Amino acid sequence: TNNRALLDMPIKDFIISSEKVAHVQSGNSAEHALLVLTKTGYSSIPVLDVKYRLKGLLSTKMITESILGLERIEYDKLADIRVDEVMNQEVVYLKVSDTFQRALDLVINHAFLCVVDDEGTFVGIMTRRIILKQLKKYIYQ
Amino acid sequence: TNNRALLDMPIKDFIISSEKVAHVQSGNSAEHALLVLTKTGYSSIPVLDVKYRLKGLLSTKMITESILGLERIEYDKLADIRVDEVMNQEVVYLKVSDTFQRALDLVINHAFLCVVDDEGTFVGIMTRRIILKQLKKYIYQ
Ligand SMILES: Nc1ncnc2c1ncn2[C@@H]1O[C@@H]2COP(=O)(O)O[C@H]3[C@@H](O)[C@H](n4cnc5c(N)ncnc54)O[C@@H]3COP(=O)(O)O[C@H]2[C@H]1O
Ligand SMILES: Nc1ncnc2c1ncn2[C@@H]1O[C@@H]2COP(=O)(O)O[C@H]3[C@@H](O)[C@H](n4cnc5c(N)ncnc54)O[C@@H]3COP(=O)(O)O[C@H]2[C@H]1O
Repeated sequence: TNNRALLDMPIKDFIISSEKVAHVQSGNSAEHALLVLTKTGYSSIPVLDVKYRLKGLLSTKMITESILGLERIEYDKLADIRVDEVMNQEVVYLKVSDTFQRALDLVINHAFLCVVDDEGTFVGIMTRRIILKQLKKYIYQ
Repeated sequence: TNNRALLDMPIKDFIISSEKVAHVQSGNSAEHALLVLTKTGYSSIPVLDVKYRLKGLLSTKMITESILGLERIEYDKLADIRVDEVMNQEVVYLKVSDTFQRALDLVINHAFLCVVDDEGTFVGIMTRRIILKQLKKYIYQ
């Protein structure tokens, strides 16, 4: 494959599909979300609504930052905070029709990217790991 | 640059040097470490000893997992746990003399890599972001 062929590749073969993506629901408590993050082991995951639309991104850092008191981290407050209050609502995302080039440009600054279809429904994620594997394959041939 | 030239590049120009790397000291409490992780915003950082030797890697996930009780996350226990008890001591690292190829092979499975000199002193890190920037530059020319 030459450079242009790789850059023009559609991303669909590289997407981790939604059923394999750990996420939380809009409306969940930050306490529940922190358990999901800890048990799945991911540092940042999507927040979806009941129709599987993308609402935001939530990370352990955002949760801990929100309860960083003057003297200690105030974990007792977590049950009363909803994910919607602490998540990042400005999500940079990809469309299913985007190319590898678009994904490469964006993962410079994002560890993973959410992918949505034309209706705005969340369909999966593109990770740096997958992009790096493709680049390595390309560069080693 | 052709493929071989990029892969053979020494990593030294791409290292984020140690003074810019957030870290904790061996012997610190997990409570102190969680504050450092939260304030710096990184999900995983190196653990160094007083001589700046690399002892392990510590992530927020490792800390939270260690206090995941049956009913709730037991944050009151953090002051009594040392980072050495929860960190990952099997650190995959690079030597200053390694090439870009070695770094590329390893970042497939690691978001960042610690770099040590011949004495085993920590000198900095190589991140996926830096590697992706180089690959993008190479692929766009
Ligand atoms: N259970 C596991 N098994 C094997 N390796 C693991 C792992 N958890 C993490 N890693 C490794 O650590 C990297 C960073 O993970 P992190 O959770 O910070 O950052 C992740 C996480 O925020 C998100 N992510 C990846 N897969 C996910 C999934 N199935 N569900 C939800 N979020 C996911 O995308 C980011 C980048 O993922 P990427 O694969 O490039 O990079 C991952 C992967 O190389
Ligand atoms: N303060 C900040 N400003 C701008 N962007 C930020 C940022 N904090 C995080 N990011 C972005 O998020 C990515 C994942 O960060 P994370 O903390 O999970 O994972 C980081 C962290 O574990 C470690 N790391 C990076 N820089 C570090 C530093 N100066 N000190 C300690 N650890 C660092 O290397 C991993 C990969 O870093 P990478 O740069 O490839 O990828 C970073 C970067 O693209």
